[in-house]
Amino acid sequence: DTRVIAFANQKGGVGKTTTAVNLAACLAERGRNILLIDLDPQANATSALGVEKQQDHSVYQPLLGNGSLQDQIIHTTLKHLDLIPSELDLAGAEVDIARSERYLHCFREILLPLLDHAPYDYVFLDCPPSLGILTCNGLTAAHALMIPVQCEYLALEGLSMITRLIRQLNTSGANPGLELDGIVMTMFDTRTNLASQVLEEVKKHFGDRVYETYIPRSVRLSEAPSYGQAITLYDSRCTGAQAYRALAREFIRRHKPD
Amino acid sequence: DTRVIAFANQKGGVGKTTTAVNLAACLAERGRNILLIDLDPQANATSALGVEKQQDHSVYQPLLGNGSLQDQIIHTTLKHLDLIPSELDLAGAEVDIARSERYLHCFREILLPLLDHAPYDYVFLDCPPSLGILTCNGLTAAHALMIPVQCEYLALEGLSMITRLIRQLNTSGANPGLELDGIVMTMFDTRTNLASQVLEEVKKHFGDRVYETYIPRSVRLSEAPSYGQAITLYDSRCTGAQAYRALAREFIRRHKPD
Ligand SMILES: Nc1ncnc2c1ncn2[C@@H]1O[C@H](COP(=O)(O)OP(=O)(O)OP(=O)(O)O)[C@@H](O)[C@H]1O
Ligand SMILES: Nc1ncnc2c1ncn2[C@@H]1O[C@H](COP(=O)(O)OP(=O)(O)OP(=O)(O)O)[C@@H](O)[C@H]1O
Ligand SMILES: [Mg+2]
Ligand SMILES: [Mg+2]
Repeated sequence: DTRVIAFANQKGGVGKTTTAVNLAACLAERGRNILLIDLDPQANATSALGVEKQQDHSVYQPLLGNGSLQDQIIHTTLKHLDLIPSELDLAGAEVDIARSERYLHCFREILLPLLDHAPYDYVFLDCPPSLGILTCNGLTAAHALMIPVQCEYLALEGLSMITRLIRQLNTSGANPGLELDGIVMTMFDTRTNLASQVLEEVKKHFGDRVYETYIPRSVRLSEAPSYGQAITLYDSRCTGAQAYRALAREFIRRHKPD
Repeated sequence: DTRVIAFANQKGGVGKTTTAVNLAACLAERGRNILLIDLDPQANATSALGVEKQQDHSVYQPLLGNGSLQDQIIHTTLKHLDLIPSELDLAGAEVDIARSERYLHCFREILLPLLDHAPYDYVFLDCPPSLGILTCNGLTAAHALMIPVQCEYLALEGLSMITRLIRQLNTSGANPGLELDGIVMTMFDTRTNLASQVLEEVKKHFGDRVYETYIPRSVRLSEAPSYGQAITLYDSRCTGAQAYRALAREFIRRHKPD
């Protein structure tokens, strides 16, 4: 069974794309089959994997009922990692689908046929920094949500907004089964007290749902997208690559069938 | 005449709030009268100034036609700096106003009466990380736009989206007079090549619309919001405070009537 994981947090710049791309790359390296779907009109996941944005190559047309999602799948340079890219027009989707009756379910309805034939262990959804219609569509289609949290004070404040939304999607029936997969602490700067204070605070509220592996701040991680490469290709031995490999190991441990 | 400046960039975490809050604080320190309006449901500008979020204290009710924007103004601990805070319910505004005919103009229509009586030199608008209805309302009401850009590769890619939007608002007649006030480079890490490469690239495209003053990465700037203080109060002598004071001086020079 394919498991669908959304990477979402309305706070901007917390490492959603960096985590979705590099965790996917590290799982692919271990032979897991991954499909990454870029739901952000900014198309950062698309460019971070070295793929050019192209008109009509995204979830946009299938969301409007034109063609299937499977047709949008492309292979990346990494074995076992496929991508559905994003495009600029996707920004218009929010207004286009807002008017339809089942506007929260549009994405899930096009994803289900893909999952029926899919050879994937995991489908990752990279969401934009908002709790708007695109993110809500992703959360309605997902089995679980991973929340990257930057080790900064302002990132702490927004956590209650996204966890509130999970409860709303559960109770409203839009996605009763949606659960919190976990919280990943990112851009941890070992030199500052602030980072450890934020980490403590998050652990206090979320306990063991906080992944033990945290991602340190590492300039190699922010350089890799400019070469269109996941960290495992760009600089396989750097601290960023090691951290995402450790995260992949912990992810597999947490997802083992009991 | 009061000038309205929006701080917007759909890329998340680039320093919109940090720049709006601290530039406002540095201009207030020089005796300019500033009103900061928090248009982001995350309410980061509100908490960065030490103000509690409260239900019905934001632009939300006035946007729906209940009460005036002037009634929402509160004083901050800083002389010459007033705030209209944000609240969680503001997230619902996008859906509420999307259905109205003139959905792009709702905010401008409630701002105009405020500007008629306002004692402010500048009104700053802190926008959320998206080009959705709240940001577009801010841009429709603004005279000019300041775009904070993080010195990172992924932040570079999104610049064309926001500049395209300015042109669309100009040509569609929504806001023919909207101009680019300038681009402010933030979180400049002097230790990496990446930052200088991004700076060069932005200067190549935008020339002298890039502010000469850039803001260095400084942990004091990310600590200040956890104390609810602008940098001028939290640590007046640190590099972050000096950088925003230099930015305030350059801002005043650029805005001098010819
Ligand atoms: N561990 C890290 N160390 C250093 N830089 C990082 C790290 N993780 C991410 N970055 C950089 O920080 C910036 C923000 O990360 P990213 O774009 O992944 O966040 P995001 O949450 O996806 O942003 P958005 O809200 O715009 O979608 C990027 O420039 C990225 O390269
Ligand atoms: N020059 C700087 N040096 C160090 N940290 C900074 C600097 N500027 C901002 N920060 C920190 O980086 C994070 C992102 O900044 P900020 O929240 O201002 O960006 P934003 O663009 O308003 O984010 P959002 O897209 O979520 O609205 C915050 O935690 C902030 O404290
Ligand atoms: Mg992203
Ligand atoms: Mg902000």
